[in-house]
Amino acid sequence: VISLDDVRKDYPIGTGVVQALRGVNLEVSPNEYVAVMGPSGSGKSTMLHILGCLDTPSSGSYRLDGVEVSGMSEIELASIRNRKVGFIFQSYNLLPRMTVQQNVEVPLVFSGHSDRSRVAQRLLTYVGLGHRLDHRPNQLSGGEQQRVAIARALANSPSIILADEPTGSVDSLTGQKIMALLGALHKEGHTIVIVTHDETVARQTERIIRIRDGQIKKEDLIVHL
Amino acid sequence: VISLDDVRKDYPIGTGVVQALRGVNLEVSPNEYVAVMGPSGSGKSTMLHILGCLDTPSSGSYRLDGVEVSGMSEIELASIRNRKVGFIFQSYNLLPRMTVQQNVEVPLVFSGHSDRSRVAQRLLTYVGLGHRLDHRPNQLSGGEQQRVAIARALANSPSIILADEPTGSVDSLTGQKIMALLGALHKEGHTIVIVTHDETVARQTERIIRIRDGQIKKEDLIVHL
Ligand SMILES: Nc1ncnc2c1ncn2[C@@H]1O[C@H](COP(=O)(O)OP(=O)(O)OP(=O)(O)O)[C@@H](O)[C@H]1O
Ligand SMILES: Nc1ncnc2c1ncn2[C@@H]1O[C@H](COP(=O)(O)OP(=O)(O)OP(=O)(O)O)[C@@H](O)[C@H]1O
Ligand SMILES: [Mg+2]
Ligand SMILES: [Mg+2]
Repeated sequence: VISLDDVRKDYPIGTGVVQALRGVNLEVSPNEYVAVMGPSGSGKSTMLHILGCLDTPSSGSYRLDGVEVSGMSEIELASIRNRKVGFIFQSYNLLPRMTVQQNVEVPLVFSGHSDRSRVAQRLLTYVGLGHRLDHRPNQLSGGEQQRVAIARALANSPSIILADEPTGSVDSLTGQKIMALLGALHKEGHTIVIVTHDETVARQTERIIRIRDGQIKKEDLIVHL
Repeated sequence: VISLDDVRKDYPIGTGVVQALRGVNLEVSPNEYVAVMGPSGSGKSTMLHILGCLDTPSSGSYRLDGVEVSGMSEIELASIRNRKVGFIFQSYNLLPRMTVQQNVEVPLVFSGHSDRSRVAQRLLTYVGLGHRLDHRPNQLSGGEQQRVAIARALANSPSIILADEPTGSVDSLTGQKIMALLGALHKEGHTIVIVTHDETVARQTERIIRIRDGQIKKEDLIVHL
């Protein structure tokens, strides 16, 4: 369902360039559960943004469900980001002037969902924020903001879930609950790619991809008995 | 050196109030190395902000080096924040229009340090960012931003270091390097309080304080053999 072919990403900076991705090749099948690990600055978020259609490669190709993304119109890309892909950002990217519940309802507005309030409240209650619905993002703890970002990404139950360090700001018990939610979604058929620095999180997936200096260096397959 | 006496913190919200801290009593001695753990939303960042003179209790007292903080002038508080306490924020709080090096030099400007550039570069090189000096914060990865926040907090070599989840966004190797730096500072005599969700980080300190629902519930002392 996801296919990256010799993908490169350069960021111009001053008179030079940062080569964030230097030829990435990756195939992800439908319903696969993949973890991406690697040193800070190695290109994980950059790769995830390309997968989420939030950024484009400098060169190389990205095929999503068999279709080349670089050929798509802005409307098609927006539709993918809204319905097909749920993205949990490393720095949450919540809308500061909306409440917690409103933030989670935003994707449901765009997809024309008829029962936004109930869907948003159910997700927020699951991640333990049922008592924070009317707070604004700057009235939340770091881990609470992260949980709102998770609820928002899952609002439209997208077939592909891309999570950039979804347990980085929460205690281990809350982290287990988040991983239980992702595990249940995986069982239901979703395709999930998680960037994580946490080995215990990575070991709950099926396949660990290790990135260094903008390239995939090795992969481990995980057998759950 | 740090003494909290029945400290409470209330946040008004809508028609109600969030009781973020509900009577916290804490004594930290000079050169102590303390970890603070607890569930997401339990009050850790709130407590750390009060310790760092970035916020004031709703009631109760905070004595720093024997002096009641609530009695201090704005100038005295600013001086404490600049020279006595180094604060590493959970969401970094970097200045977006300054470069990495300029961000780290800011505290050195305020303290009138005569050799800012060298101090900033040395710290940034230690945390592995010697090649990112001229980037702006939004041109960095999450973990790179975290490392700039660490370098900046340490610029004036403050006697008290308050770190809000300093390894949350980095891989384990980078995290070990950060902990090695904090460990070395502790050996040199600094007092360190780390909020963390990571047990391996907490076990490197001398004392683990566990918070739940705005109150300290238990403490563990760690004996290093
Ligand atoms: N400005 C604010 N207004 C209202 N409530 C707030 C505000 N800031 C924090 N809170 C609430 O106070 C509680 C404690 O927040 P705090 O940031 O101290 O938690 P924390 O222990 O650091 O959590 P985390 O591990 O997720 O970072 C949270 O439940 C949060 O919703
Ligand atoms: N807008 C930008 N301009 C210039 N360089 C950038 C930009 N964004 C990222 N970079 C650089 O590209 C590299 C890869 O960044 P990326 O965010 O993908 O890393 P990461 O693997 O997610 O790191 P972390 O684990 O710290 O989150 C980093 O070295 C970073 O400095
Ligand atoms: Mg990242
Ligand atoms: Mg916090």
